[in-house]
Amino acid sequence: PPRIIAITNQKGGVGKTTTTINLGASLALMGERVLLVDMDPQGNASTGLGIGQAARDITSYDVLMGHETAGAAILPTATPGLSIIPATPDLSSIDLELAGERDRITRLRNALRDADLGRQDYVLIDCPPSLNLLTVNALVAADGVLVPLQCEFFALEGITQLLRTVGEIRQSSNKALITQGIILTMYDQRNNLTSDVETDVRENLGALVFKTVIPRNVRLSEAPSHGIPALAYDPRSSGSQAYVALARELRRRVRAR
Amino acid sequence: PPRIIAITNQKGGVGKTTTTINLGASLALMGERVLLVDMDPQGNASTGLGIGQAARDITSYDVLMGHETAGAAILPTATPGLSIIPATPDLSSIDLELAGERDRITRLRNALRDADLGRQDYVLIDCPPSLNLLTVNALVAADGVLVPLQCEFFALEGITQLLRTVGEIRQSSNKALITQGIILTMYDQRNNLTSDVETDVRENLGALVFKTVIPRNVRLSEAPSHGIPALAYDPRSSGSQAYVALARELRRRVRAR
Ligand SMILES: Nc1ncnc2c1ncn2[C@@H]1O[C@H](COP(=O)(O)OP(=O)(O)OP(=O)(O)O)[C@@H](O)[C@H]1O
Ligand SMILES: Nc1ncnc2c1ncn2[C@@H]1O[C@H](COP(=O)(O)OP(=O)(O)OP(=O)(O)O)[C@@H](O)[C@H]1O
Ligand SMILES: [Mg+2]
Ligand SMILES: [Mg+2]
Repeated sequence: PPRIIAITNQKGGVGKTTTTINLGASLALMGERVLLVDMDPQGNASTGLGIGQAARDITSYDVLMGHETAGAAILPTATPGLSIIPATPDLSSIDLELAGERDRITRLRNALRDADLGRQDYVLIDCPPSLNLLTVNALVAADGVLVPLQCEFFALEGITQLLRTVGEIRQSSNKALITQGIILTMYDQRNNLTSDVETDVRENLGALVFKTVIPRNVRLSEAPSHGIPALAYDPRSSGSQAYVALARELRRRVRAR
Repeated sequence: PPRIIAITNQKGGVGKTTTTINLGASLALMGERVLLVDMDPQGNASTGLGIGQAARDITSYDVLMGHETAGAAILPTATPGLSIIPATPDLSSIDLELAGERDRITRLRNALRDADLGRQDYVLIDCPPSLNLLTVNALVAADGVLVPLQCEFFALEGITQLLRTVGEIRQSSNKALITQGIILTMYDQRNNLTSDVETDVRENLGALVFKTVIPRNVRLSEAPSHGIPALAYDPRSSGSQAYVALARELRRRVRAR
């Protein structure tokens, strides 16, 4: 079965979607078969991979509500080996619509288990910036959690709360859940704040922090407007190269377990 | 009564908290009396103004739950004329805890109305990155909405959805609610994406877009680690000066109505 990884951080704008798209594309480039699940009502991962609104016929909302199977919602992308379950804004009413359901936190886990994902090597789940029912569904479905951490002061503040929530989910609903790692993003070595955050995080969280860091690189933020990953937009850019290195490091970490 | 402004955008990391803190401090510097309301479970606005966890005894959570009055939750900050109702992570359970309450969307409006805020000129509400019950409470309580818009492609995508939600709240629950304006943030004139976004937004949203733009400026992201606004940390920085200009433009727009 595929390795299921939730990419999450309740702090906004830290690079969750950028990591989901470009780590996914890098793994696909290396021959892995990767399914992305867009669980963010903004649908940025879907847009960043060129899925127009009209093509979002069957979405992650339909899967969570039980209207469709996960298999029926899978769309190919322009990147060979990379597919996606797209998202639309109606996801934001999930907290209310499933409020009374006993299985409300295991909807995604069960949908992915029931789908025939044997052909997939990785499933990456892009989460919204909150610790709500959508993120909890991702954490319950996942084998591991990847935490993009922007090298900024506010981003550091939320890490303890996030790791505590991961621990709570592991105890209550998903014994297999591990913290796959923390990825430093928008890393700018000219900026003191970057080195302050890096020192702080590596001292306190040690081996959890990936060696690979993702530099601030404008090509990463330009690629989504063309609906393709940075690897397709500008393969030699520092951003693309960093995500390829991250994909290699992730594969090593997953295989070493 | 004070002018109540919700600072909101469901896209994460666009500068909502940075705008709330520094616009508030700039207005206070100009002699206005300003109350901030931190409605984000991350509590970044509280931290950015030096409110330690121990001091967050009575919070916006207590006010929404009806345990305390808004007046009892107000704390002074180191900036004269600027006070705050702080936030803690328990805010994130509000959706569930108030799910059955008929008045769940008017809790903040009623609490601010009942408090003696006659001495305040402005109330600025910092919202979390979502369109959940916390943000709806802010929109129902507010006279106007300020939308920080990061000059990036993904940030542009959510604007239509946000303005539609503001329109729905105006029709259903708060007839007085207007869009106070859109503020371009992290503006970097060396970056093509910035000018693309600016052109697009000014063409489509015209007079709604403030003339003042907030430049990308590292002093804005350094100040929060010292628990003070950028105006206190580095008053001559381009970031501080931009927020002072924004405060002047906002006052002009409010008085012109
Ligand atoms: N390493 C990077 N260098 C430059 N820009 C980046 C980088 N990573 C992400 N960005 C840009 O920064 C913005 C925030 O990134 P992104 O949207 O991926 O974060 P997010 O955590 O998914 O946000 P949200 O919390 O709203 O879901 C985007 O406009 C993106 O293009
Ligand atoms: N103009 C700017 N120049 C440089 N850095 C900035 C600027 N505005 C904000 N920042 C930094 O960018 C990050 C995101 O800003 P901020 O936290 O204010 O956004 P937000 O919209 O409140 O995020 P969230 O969605 O998590 O609430 C912060 O680390 C902040 O210090
Ligand atoms: Mg995202
Ligand atoms: Mg914020």
